Amino acid sequence: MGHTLALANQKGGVGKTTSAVNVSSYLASLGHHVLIVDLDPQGNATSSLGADKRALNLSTYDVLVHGADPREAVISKIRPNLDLLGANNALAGAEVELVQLTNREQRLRRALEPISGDYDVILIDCPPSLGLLTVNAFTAANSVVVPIQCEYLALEGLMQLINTMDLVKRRLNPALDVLGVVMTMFDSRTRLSTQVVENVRRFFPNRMFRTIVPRSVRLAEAPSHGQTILEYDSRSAGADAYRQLGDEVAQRIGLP
Amino acid sequence: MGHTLALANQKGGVGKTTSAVNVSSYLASLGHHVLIVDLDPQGNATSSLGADKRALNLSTYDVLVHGADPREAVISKIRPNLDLLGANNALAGAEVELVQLTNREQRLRRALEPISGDYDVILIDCPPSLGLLTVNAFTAANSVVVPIQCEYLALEGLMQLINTMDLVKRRLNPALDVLGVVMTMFDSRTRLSTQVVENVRRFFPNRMFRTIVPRSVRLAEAPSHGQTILEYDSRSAGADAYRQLGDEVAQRIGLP
Ligand SMILES: Nc1ncnc2c1ncn2[C@@H]1O[C@H](COP(=O)(O)OP(=O)(O)OP(=O)(O)O)[C@@H](O)[C@H]1O
Ligand SMILES: Nc1ncnc2c1ncn2[C@@H]1O[C@H](COP(=O)(O)OP(=O)(O)OP(=O)(O)O)[C@@H](O)[C@H]1O
Ligand SMILES: [Mg+2]
Ligand SMILES: [Mg+2]
Repeated sequence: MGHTLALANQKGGVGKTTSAVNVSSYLASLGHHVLIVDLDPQGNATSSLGADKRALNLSTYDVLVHGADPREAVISKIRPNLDLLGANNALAGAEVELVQLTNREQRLRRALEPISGDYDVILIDCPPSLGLLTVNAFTAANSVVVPIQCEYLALEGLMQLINTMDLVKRRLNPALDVLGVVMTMFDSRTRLSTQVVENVRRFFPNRMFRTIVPRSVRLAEAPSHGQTILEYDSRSAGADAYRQLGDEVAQRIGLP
Repeated sequence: MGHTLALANQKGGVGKTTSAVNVSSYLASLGHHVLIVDLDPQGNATSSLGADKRALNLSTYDVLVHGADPREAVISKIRPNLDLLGANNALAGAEVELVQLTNREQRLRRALEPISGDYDVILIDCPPSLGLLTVNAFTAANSVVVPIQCEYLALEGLMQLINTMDLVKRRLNPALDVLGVVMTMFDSRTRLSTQVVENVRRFFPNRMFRTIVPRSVRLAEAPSHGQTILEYDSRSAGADAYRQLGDEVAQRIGLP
């Protein structure tokens, strides 16, 4: 049975997609069988891997709301050992549609159950909110990786994120746990970055990954070429950081 | 009657809150009567102005979902000429609660109607999604300012944003219009920034504000002190940009 990870933080622009895409492609490059699920109506993970959102036959929306077979919806081998369940803007309407459905929080878990045995790891890229899509991810996941930008405003919502996770843990998914928090966009030239890292270390004493992802424009450029950082510039600081983070994630979830 | 502006973009972390806080405080410093409405459950606009989210008697949530009197909920004179309708995480549950209510898209417009005559400008800071909260903002607003980060992934969702605005314009608010798009976090050292600006200029030929907000760590530091950029570092490039943007906004909405 694979381990399912949700990349979540309701604060926008903190590196959820960048982390999901680069950790999943790195783990796949090591030979693990990986699925990345794009659960964001923006479909950034889908296009960061070079897939055309408009050309998706079936997408996360169909699987979630209409119970489409995930095996049919998944784009297999978007990279060696990496499959993608892509998203397009049909997903934007999902939250309102899900509210009316029974077991609305468990739709994703039920949808992934039949295929989770095919993968060593499943990573879910969440939208910047704590609505029903993210609650579905928390219900389907074994654990959560929280990317936190090294900026003050990114600290604000952490309590809310933890409270939502606790709620899901108590009511829907007792196994849910924070696998770790990863500091992103660290800029060594500013005091602000270091102050935020210290703050988070106090908030999550035993959960911070050792890897700190530096701010690096190469990471922001890679998606415009539909490439991962390992493909776009494998010698960059960003590539090094995501290899290291991938190793830490693999170790914490017990990948061989 | 005041002009109501929504700061919106479902892409996260593009500078919606930073723009709402600094434009509103600049216009207030010119002597205009301004209200800033925090419509994001993260409450970043509320804390960026130094207000304590936990100490709010009434908040945007109460006004929106329980029809509380906005005059009682507003924190008046958080700065000279600037009032704040603050948000806290009670707002996180609003989207699910709003779905069941009649006229769910018009709750904010109805709530602001009795007080809009007290202000020259009302700015609404939206969360990073196109759900019911942002639809409420589009229904209540005369026009929308779209902050766009100078990064590739920020281009992806623009069509979706325009489609959602069109939908609201056709069904709920025929006056709705894009006041302008403002490019944010421009980094003159990278080609990426310039490429994105050129892309957006082609997408929105007549709508781009002349002001381009540079990436400046002072803008990221100011909220941790509960200060606007004008207070924190009024000689910084960020302060200059937001004064200039404020002037452009004032001119486009016809403020004297
Ligand atoms: N370490 C980094 N250095 C520089 N730029 C980065 C870094 N990580 C991500 N970016 C860029 O910053 C922006 C935000 O990152 P990303 O889209 O991954 O965040 P997100 O949390 O998924 O955003 P959203 O909340 O909209 O889903 C993107 O343009 C991305 O390319
Ligand atoms: N021009 C800038 N230069 C540097 N940092 C900036 C700039 N504008 C905003 N920031 C910082 O970038 C982060 C994102 O900005 P902000 O929170 O205003 O975006 P947002 O669109 O409101 O995010 P969300 O989608 O979460 O609501 C914040 O930490 C902010 O302080
Ligand atoms: Mg994302
Ligand atoms: Mg914001």
